[in-house]
Amino acid sequence: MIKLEEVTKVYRMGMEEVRALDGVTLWVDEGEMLVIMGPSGSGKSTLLHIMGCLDRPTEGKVFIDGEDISRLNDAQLARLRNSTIGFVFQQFNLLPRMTAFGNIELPLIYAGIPRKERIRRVKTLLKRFELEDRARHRPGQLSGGQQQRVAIARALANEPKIILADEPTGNLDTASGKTVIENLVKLNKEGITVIVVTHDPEVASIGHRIIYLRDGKIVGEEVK
Amino acid sequence: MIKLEEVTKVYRMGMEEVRALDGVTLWVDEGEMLVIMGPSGSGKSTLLHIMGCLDRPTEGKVFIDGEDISRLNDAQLARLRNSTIGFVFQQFNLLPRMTAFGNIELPLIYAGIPRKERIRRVKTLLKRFELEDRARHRPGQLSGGQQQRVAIARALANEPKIILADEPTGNLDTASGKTVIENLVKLNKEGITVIVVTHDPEVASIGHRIIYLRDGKIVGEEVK
Ligand SMILES: Nc1ncnc2c1ncn2[C@@H]1O[C@H](COP(=O)(O)OP(=O)(O)OP(=O)(O)O)[C@@H](O)[C@H]1O
Ligand SMILES: Nc1ncnc2c1ncn2[C@@H]1O[C@H](COP(=O)(O)OP(=O)(O)OP(=O)(O)O)[C@@H](O)[C@H]1O
Ligand SMILES: [Mg+2]
Ligand SMILES: [Mg+2]
Repeated sequence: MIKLEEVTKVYRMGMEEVRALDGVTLWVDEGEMLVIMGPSGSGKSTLLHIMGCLDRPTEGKVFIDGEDISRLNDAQLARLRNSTIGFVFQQFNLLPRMTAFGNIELPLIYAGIPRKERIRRVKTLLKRFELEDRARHRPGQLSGGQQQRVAIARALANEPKIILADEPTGNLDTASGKTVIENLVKLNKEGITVIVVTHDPEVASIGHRIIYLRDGKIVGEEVK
Repeated sequence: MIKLEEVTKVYRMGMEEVRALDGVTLWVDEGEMLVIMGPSGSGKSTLLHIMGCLDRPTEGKVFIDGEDISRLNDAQLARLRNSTIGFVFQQFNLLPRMTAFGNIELPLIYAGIPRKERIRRVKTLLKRFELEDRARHRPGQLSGGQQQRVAIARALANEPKIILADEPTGNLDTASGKTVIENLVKLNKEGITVIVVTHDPEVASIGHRIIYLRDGKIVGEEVK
């Protein structure tokens, strides 16, 4: 489903160079539940962004569903992302001037889904993540955990084939965190590929496979 | 040290009313290590903001060091905050166009600390939270956990008498999280009042007292 070959990501700042990823080779099968762990700054978010086509590698190749994404221009990449990938950002990246409802609805508008179906899907997601009475609030009128749940709902709106979640329970209490994990497990059982970055061993325990990053490299792997 | 009497915070949105806090009475002694827990949306951040003089209650009274803060104008409140309180925000609230170094240095500039001493203190904090090689990075060039550590370092820069930390380990791996907790415990042993909001039972275990919020009310308390 997702194939990374010798992927490197280098940030240049003046004379300094940061190797956020350093020669990462990784295959993720369709329907797999992959967990990524590692110290702060080890490259997890960078890896997730590249897998999610939100960023291009400095070196190496990325294949999504067999397609070499370096052959796609930015517009084609955006279309692939919108139709195939649901991304939950570590810092949510919600649009501050839209409501919770509007933020979740946006990917459906881009996908050309008709209004009646959009409303049905958004309402279902608001209910699932206990956000019904916060639908009209904008991000600044939501708690940290409520914003995180809106970000998760938004990632699921287009019924993506691949879900990439960057520390999706970091701001959630145990109960809300369980709901998120149960949802990811359920989607994975329906055949959706799920990749989760986490620091939480509870969350990590749902993975078929756990890979460990350190200084931009994969340094270990555990298979259930 | 901090006294809240029947504190209520109501947000009005058109016809709707959200009671983020509902009649909270709470005393925090000098030198106490208080932990605040509760479900997502229960009012923890709101409570912390009011205790940290970043927000005023809709009803009720707030006393910091015996001083009724409703008698202070905004400029006086800002001065009290800067000299006495260190606040770690749930979403960091770093200035995006300043470096890690600059963000940590800012409260010291407001406090009128001379340049040589500012540089010494910032360097010490960068080292303590393993950010030395990220000093020149701006928030957008930092990982989530690195941003969180910059936010923590900034809160400690002015050697405050009260530290309020809103889910300070949410984006940190176990090792970095331990460092943060050890620092808070050490400061608390030196007499500093520390109040931490957390969902993590590991973090909660350092508290002298844990209070539980639900729907804007204190519903339980545990004393070690
Ligand atoms: N500006 C606002 N306008 C309207 N409602 C608000 C506003 N800010 C916060 N709220 C609501 O107040 C309630 C308490 O928010 P708060 O941020 O204190 O929760 P919290 O306990 O910190 O949650 P979390 O664990 O998710 O961070 C939430 O239900 C939130 O939707
Ligand atoms: N735009 C950038 N310019 C320079 N360095 C960057 C940039 N973005 C990220 N970095 C660096 O790349 C490294 C990897 O960052 P990344 O966000 O992938 O880490 P992470 O594993 O997700 O960390 P965390 O657990 O703290 O979220 C970090 O050391 C970070 O400072
Ligand atoms: Mg990250
Ligand atoms: Mg909060």
